[in-house]
Amino acid sequence: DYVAIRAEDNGVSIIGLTRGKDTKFHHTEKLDKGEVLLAQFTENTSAIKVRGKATIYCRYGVIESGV
Amino acid sequence: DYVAIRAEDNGVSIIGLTRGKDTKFHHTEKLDKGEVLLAQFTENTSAIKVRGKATIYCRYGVIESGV
Amino acid sequence: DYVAIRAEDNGVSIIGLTRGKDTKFHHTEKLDKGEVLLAQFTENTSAIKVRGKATIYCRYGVIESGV
Amino acid sequence: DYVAIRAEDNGVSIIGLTRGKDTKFHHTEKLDKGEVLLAQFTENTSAIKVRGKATIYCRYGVIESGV
Amino acid sequence: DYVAIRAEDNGVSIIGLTRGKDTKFHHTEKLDKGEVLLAQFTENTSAIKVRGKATIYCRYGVIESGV
Amino acid sequence: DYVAIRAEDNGVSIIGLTRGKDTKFHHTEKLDKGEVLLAQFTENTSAIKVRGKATIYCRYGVIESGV
Amino acid sequence: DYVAIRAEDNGVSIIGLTRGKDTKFHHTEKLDKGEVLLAQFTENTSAIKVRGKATIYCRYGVIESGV
Amino acid sequence: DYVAIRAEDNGVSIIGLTRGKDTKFHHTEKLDKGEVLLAQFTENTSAIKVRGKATIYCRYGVIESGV
Amino acid sequence: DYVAIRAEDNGVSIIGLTRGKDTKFHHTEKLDKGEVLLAQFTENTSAIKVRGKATIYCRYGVIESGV
Amino acid sequence: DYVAIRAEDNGVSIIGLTRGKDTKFHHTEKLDKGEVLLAQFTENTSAIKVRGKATIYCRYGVIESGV
Amino acid sequence: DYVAIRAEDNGVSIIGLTRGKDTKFHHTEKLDKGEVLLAQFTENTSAIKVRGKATIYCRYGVIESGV
Ligand SMILES: N[C@@H](Cc1c[nH]c2ccccc12)C(=O)O
Ligand SMILES: N[C@@H](Cc1c[nH]c2ccccc12)C(=O)O
Ligand SMILES: N[C@@H](Cc1c[nH]c2ccccc12)C(=O)O
Ligand SMILES: N[C@@H](Cc1c[nH]c2ccccc12)C(=O)O
Ligand SMILES: N[C@@H](Cc1c[nH]c2ccccc12)C(=O)O
Ligand SMILES: N[C@@H](Cc1c[nH]c2ccccc12)C(=O)O
Ligand SMILES: N[C@@H](Cc1c[nH]c2ccccc12)C(=O)O
Ligand SMILES: N[C@@H](Cc1c[nH]c2ccccc12)C(=O)O
Ligand SMILES: N[C@@H](Cc1c[nH]c2ccccc12)C(=O)O
Ligand SMILES: N[C@@H](Cc1c[nH]c2ccccc12)C(=O)O
Ligand SMILES: N[C@@H](Cc1c[nH]c2ccccc12)C(=O)O
Repeated sequence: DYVAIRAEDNGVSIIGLTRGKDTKFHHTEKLDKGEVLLAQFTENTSAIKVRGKATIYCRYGVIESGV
Repeated sequence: DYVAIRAEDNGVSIIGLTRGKDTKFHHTEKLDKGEVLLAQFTENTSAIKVRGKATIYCRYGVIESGV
Repeated sequence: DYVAIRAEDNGVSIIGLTRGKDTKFHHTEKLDKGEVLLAQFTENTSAIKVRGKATIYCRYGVIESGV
Repeated sequence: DYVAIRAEDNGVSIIGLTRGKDTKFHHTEKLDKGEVLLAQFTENTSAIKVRGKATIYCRYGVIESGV
Repeated sequence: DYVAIRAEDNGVSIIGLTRGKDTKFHHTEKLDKGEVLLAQFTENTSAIKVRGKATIYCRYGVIESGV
Repeated sequence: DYVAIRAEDNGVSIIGLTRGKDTKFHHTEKLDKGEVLLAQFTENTSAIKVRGKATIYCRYGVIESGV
Repeated sequence: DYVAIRAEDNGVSIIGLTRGKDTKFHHTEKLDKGEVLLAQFTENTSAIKVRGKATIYCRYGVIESGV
Repeated sequence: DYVAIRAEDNGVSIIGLTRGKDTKFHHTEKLDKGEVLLAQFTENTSAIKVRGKATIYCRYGVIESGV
Repeated sequence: DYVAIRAEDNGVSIIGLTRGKDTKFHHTEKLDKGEVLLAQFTENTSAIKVRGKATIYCRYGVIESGV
Repeated sequence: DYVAIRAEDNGVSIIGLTRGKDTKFHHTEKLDKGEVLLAQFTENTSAIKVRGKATIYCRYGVIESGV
Repeated sequence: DYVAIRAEDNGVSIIGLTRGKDTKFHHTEKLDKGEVLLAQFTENTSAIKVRGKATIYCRYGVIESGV
């Protein structure tokens, strides 16, 4: 399982939240406008948070993040 | 299995409930308007509660939470 | 496997019934109007009972509980 | 595998039959009108009997029980 | 794998045949009109026989038993 | 995997053929008109023979046996 | 995996060919007109040969054998 | 996985090629017009060659061999 | 997984490339016009090369090789 | 699981991010216009970043990267 | 999982990139116009690069490489 995220603005943050009893931010990948990240759920990442203006492609279709 | 949740308001809470004999809140992720969280069911999370105005994308389609 | 339940009224009860030879109520999650619970069947929960006015999203479509 | 059962009347019985060489009733869950039970087949339950007026949602569609 | 059987008459018999080298009747569940039985194939049941007027819901659609 | 067979006549025979190096008849289930048998392929049954007038429901659709 | 074969003539032969380095005929099941055989591929049967006029139902649809 | 082959002429050859480092012909099954062979890929057969006029039913649809 | 290849010309070559660190030709099967080869990917074959005029049936549809 | 990426410009970068607790760039594959890379998620690569003008083919359809 | 590549020009290169911590070119298969290569992802190949004018058939449809 992976999701695809295309930044529609500079400075979009894709944040990986830790798997396990604790929930912390283990990595933030910064994307500039037009860059695309394809990211899996992994042994270390059980939730992904998106901040800023981006297009998120996932199993449920396309979701626009940002205000 | 993961669900995608887009906050339609500031201060939306995504609450993880513990797996196992006991059922407690182990983590609350606060989202501001436009932020998106993609969250799996995990070894530690067997139920997810959503409080506040949000759009929930799951296998059954789109569900609007909040009053 | 999980189901999604949106409370259409305050005080909706989502009850987890124990897996195994005995069948008891091990947890009741109270939802207020507009709150949504996404809940899995688990090692501890082999049946889920819904009391009160709610919209249940499951593999068979949408079921309205309550009178 | 689970089925969903919505009681259309008070006093609907959802009966679990034991898995194994013997076939006995190990539990009867009583539902009042409007209540919904989502119940799995399990290590202990290999057949489910429904008595009274109910709507049964299963892989084969919707079945109305009761006379 | 389970099948669903709705009795259209009183005294419908759902008979479980034993799995293994021998084939015998290990259990007969009697249904009255309107009652529904959801029954799995199991470690002990490799064939199911239906006697009397009933509606059988299975992977191949709906089959009416009885004359 | 199971097949469903509805007898359209009295005295329909559903014959189980043995799995393994030898192929013999290990069981014959006699059905009267209107009776239905749901029968799996099993550790002991790798072929099923139908004699007499019956409706056979299987993964390939409906097959009428008998002359 | 099984195939279904309906004899359209008397004396139709369904031949099981052995699995393994050697390929021999291990069993021939004779069918009379109207009889149906449902036969699996097994540990002992990795090819099936049909001689005579028959209707063969398999994953690729319906095939008529015989001249 | 199996394929179905119907001979449209006498003397059609279905050839099994050996699995493993070497590739040799381990068996040739001769079919007369109208005969049908249903043949699996196996531990010993990783390729199948068809010579002569035949109709081949496989996952990709129907292929006519022969000139 | 297998592919089906029908030679549209004499002297079509179906070449098996070795699985593993090295990539060499381990077998070439020559087909004459109209002959069909059904060939799996195997422990020894992780790539297949087709030279000459042929019709290739694979999961992506029909591909014509040759100039 | 793999994705396909076609460079629409010279100097497109396909970056592999490491799997595990740390997230670093372990490899950058440079593509010139018209070149195509088919890349899997692997034991070492749990996220892929695309910089520059490219067409990305993935399970969610076609995504254009670059400004 | 395999992809199919048809060379539309002479001298098309299909390059296998190594699986593991390092990413190097372990094999280049040269195709002449009209030749087709069906190539799997393997224990040794976790990415495939295509240089030159070719038609690539993959799970996402048909992709034309080359300028
Ligand atoms: N550490 C949590 C992260 C998480 C996943 N899904 C969640 C849903 C709600 C809150 C937290 C989470 C876990 O692995 O379970
Ligand atoms: N601790 C419970 C949480 C839960 C999951 N699904 C439920 C349904 C109802 C009530 C509680 C739950 C469990 O893991 O089983
Ligand atoms: N303890 C029971 C709960 C149950 C599941 N499905 C049921 C159906 C009917 C009655 C009880 C149940 C079990 O695990 O099997
Ligand atoms: N004890 C039986 C219950 C049962 C399941 N399916 C049945 C069908 C018919 C009669 C009984 C049953 C068993 O586990 O096998
Ligand atoms: N005891 C038999 C019951 C059976 C299953 N399928 C059948 C078909 C025909 C006759 C008997 C059977 C078995 O387990 O195999
Ligand atoms: N004893 C045989 C029965 C059989 C199954 N499929 C067949 C097809 C043809 C002839 C016999 C058979 C076996 O298990 O393999
Ligand atoms: N003994 C052979 C039988 C066989 C299966 N598929 C075939 C195709 C062609 C020729 C022989 C066969 C085997 O198990 O492999
Ligand atoms: N012995 C070869 C046979 C084979 C299968 N697929 C092929 C494709 C091309 C050439 C030979 C083959 C193998 O098992 O791998
Ligand atoms: N020996 C290589 C063969 C191969 C498979 N797919 C490829 C793609 C490109 C180049 C070579 C290959 C391997 O098993 O991995
Ligand atoms: N090292 C991280 C890389 C990663 C995968 N998905 C992510 C999503 C967000 C941030 C980082 C990641 C991991 O394997 O989990
Ligand atoms: N050696 C790398 C090759 C690779 C696969 N997918 C990639 C994506 C981007 C960069 C490199 C790669 C690996 O196995 O993981």
